[in-house]
Amino acid sequence: PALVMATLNQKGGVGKTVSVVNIAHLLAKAGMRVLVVDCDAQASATIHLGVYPADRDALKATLTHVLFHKTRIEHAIISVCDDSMDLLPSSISLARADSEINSRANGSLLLRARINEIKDRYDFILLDCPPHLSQITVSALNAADLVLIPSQTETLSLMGIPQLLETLADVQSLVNPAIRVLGILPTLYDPRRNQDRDRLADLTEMGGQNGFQVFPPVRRAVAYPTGVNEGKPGLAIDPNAAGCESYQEIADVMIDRLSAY
Amino acid sequence: PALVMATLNQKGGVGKTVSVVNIAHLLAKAGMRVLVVDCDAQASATIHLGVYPADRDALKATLTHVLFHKTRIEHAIISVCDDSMDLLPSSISLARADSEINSRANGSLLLRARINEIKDRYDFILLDCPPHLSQITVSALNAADLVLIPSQTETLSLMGIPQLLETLADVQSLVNPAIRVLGILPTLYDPRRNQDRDRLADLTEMGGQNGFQVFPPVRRAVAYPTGVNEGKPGLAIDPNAAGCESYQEIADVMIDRLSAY
Ligand SMILES: Nc1ncnc2c1ncn2[C@@H]1O[C@H](COP(=O)(O)OP(=O)(O)OP(=O)(O)O)[C@@H](O)[C@H]1O
Ligand SMILES: Nc1ncnc2c1ncn2[C@@H]1O[C@H](COP(=O)(O)OP(=O)(O)OP(=O)(O)O)[C@@H](O)[C@H]1O
Ligand SMILES: [Mg+2]
Ligand SMILES: [Mg+2]
Repeated sequence: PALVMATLNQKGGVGKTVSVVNIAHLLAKAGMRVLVVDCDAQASATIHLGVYPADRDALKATLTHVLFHKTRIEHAIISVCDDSMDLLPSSISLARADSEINSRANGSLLLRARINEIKDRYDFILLDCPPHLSQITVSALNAADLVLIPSQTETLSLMGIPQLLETLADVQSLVNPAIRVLGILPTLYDPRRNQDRDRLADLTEMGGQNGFQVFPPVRRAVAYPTGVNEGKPGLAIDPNAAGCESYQEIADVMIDRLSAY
Repeated sequence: PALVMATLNQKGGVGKTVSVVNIAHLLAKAGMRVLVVDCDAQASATIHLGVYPADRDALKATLTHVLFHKTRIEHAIISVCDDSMDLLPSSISLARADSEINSRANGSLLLRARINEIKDRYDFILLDCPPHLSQITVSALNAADLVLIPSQTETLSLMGIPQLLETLADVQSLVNPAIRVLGILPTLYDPRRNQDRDRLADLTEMGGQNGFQVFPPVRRAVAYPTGVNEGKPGLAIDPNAAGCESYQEIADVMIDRLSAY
């Protein structure tokens, strides 16, 4: 069955969505069967993969409908990027997810139950999380085997990581003891700036203290926002964009983990 | 009494916190009495103004304690930036704000009630909101006279604005008919990139359609993350940093609005 990876950091704008989409692209390029699940009401991953959230809402074919309105997950999943990967889209209707989850018996386990139905059809399932440690994010952690923590190399992004790890520990002790941190991914890195280098050193130390891998930092490159604009992964536009080695290393580590799974 | 402005966009990392801190700095420099209220559990504004959230938690002197644990607001407010402005700090304890608000009678009006107690002591009260349209964000809108919408000049940041305006309309019709959008502030703007210019044009058009002012875009400048690192506003480090004219224009418009208030 598929390995499930959640990508999260409650700090906003650190490259969670861009990372999910580009890692999915590299896994698909390696011949893997990949599903991206958009767990963010902003529907950034959906938009980044060229799909209009409102269209999916009209068809009652988003994550919201799968979780709370009995839509079959196969009905909501669509093929994207020239059929190289699949997407379970979201829309603004997911903004009510937390109150829906809180009003149902064991609501935070609904996502895991739906994902388990289709785990046999994929090699990897990537979950893009919103910028807050909410019930939908906890639901993603309940369903995940691995966690990737993107963090901009700047102070505010680092400060939230201890809290994230506390939430993860709660999930491990109550629901999902097998979940592991795949690593920390430094993003939006500018090697010319002292602060970026200092924060990168802090992240590396944090990784060391917690026994996490810290991947090589992803530098800024125009291919990534261009990809968002064109509805496709940045690395599909420029395979050699800055950071491609980091994303490739993550994809390789994931493929190794799969064969050992 | 003070004019209250909320700064929000549910898209993460668009420069909400940096904008609040730097506008507060310019208002203080103009001799205004300014209070920054950190409504984000990440406590970015608190950290940006050089205060450790955990210290305030230990003293039971954060926004959480003021809203839900009967701490007097004067006890939680501290003076920052060489006494040029005040801060009502937050901490991770605010992460439970939504469930606290949902469990109390008219919980989303608690913030407005607390702010009204001290409105006479300030000219401006700036509310920094988290990257989601949650109950704490609605509470900030209930308390505000003005709304500033920072938006990065990139696709994903723009997509969320219609939903933000819908939430604002709900607040206007149910609680706060006087609230108005001060304007849209394009941020993290790179004039060399086609997409940034295209998105700026989209934001300008969106402003025109809704009758909002669109301020001149703020370009990237190293002073801003440097300020975050040093616990002070970027414009205190480099008063002529790129974007200073935009922030100055916003401060000037706010001062005009105050005299007409
Ligand atoms: N390596 C990069 N180079 C240049 N721009 C990048 C890079 N990675 C991400 N970006 C840009 O940074 C912005 C934030 O990225 P993204 O939306 O993926 O972050 P996020 O953490 O998912 O945000 P949110 O917290 O709102 O979910 C986007 O405009 C994106 O295009
Ligand atoms: N004009 C600028 N030039 C350079 N960097 C900037 C500028 N404005 C903001 N930043 C940087 O961009 C990042 C995001 O800014 P900030 O944290 O203020 O956004 P936010 O919208 O408050 O994020 P969140 O959604 O997490 O609350 C920070 O690292 C900040 O230092
Ligand atoms: Mg995202
Ligand atoms: Mg912020």
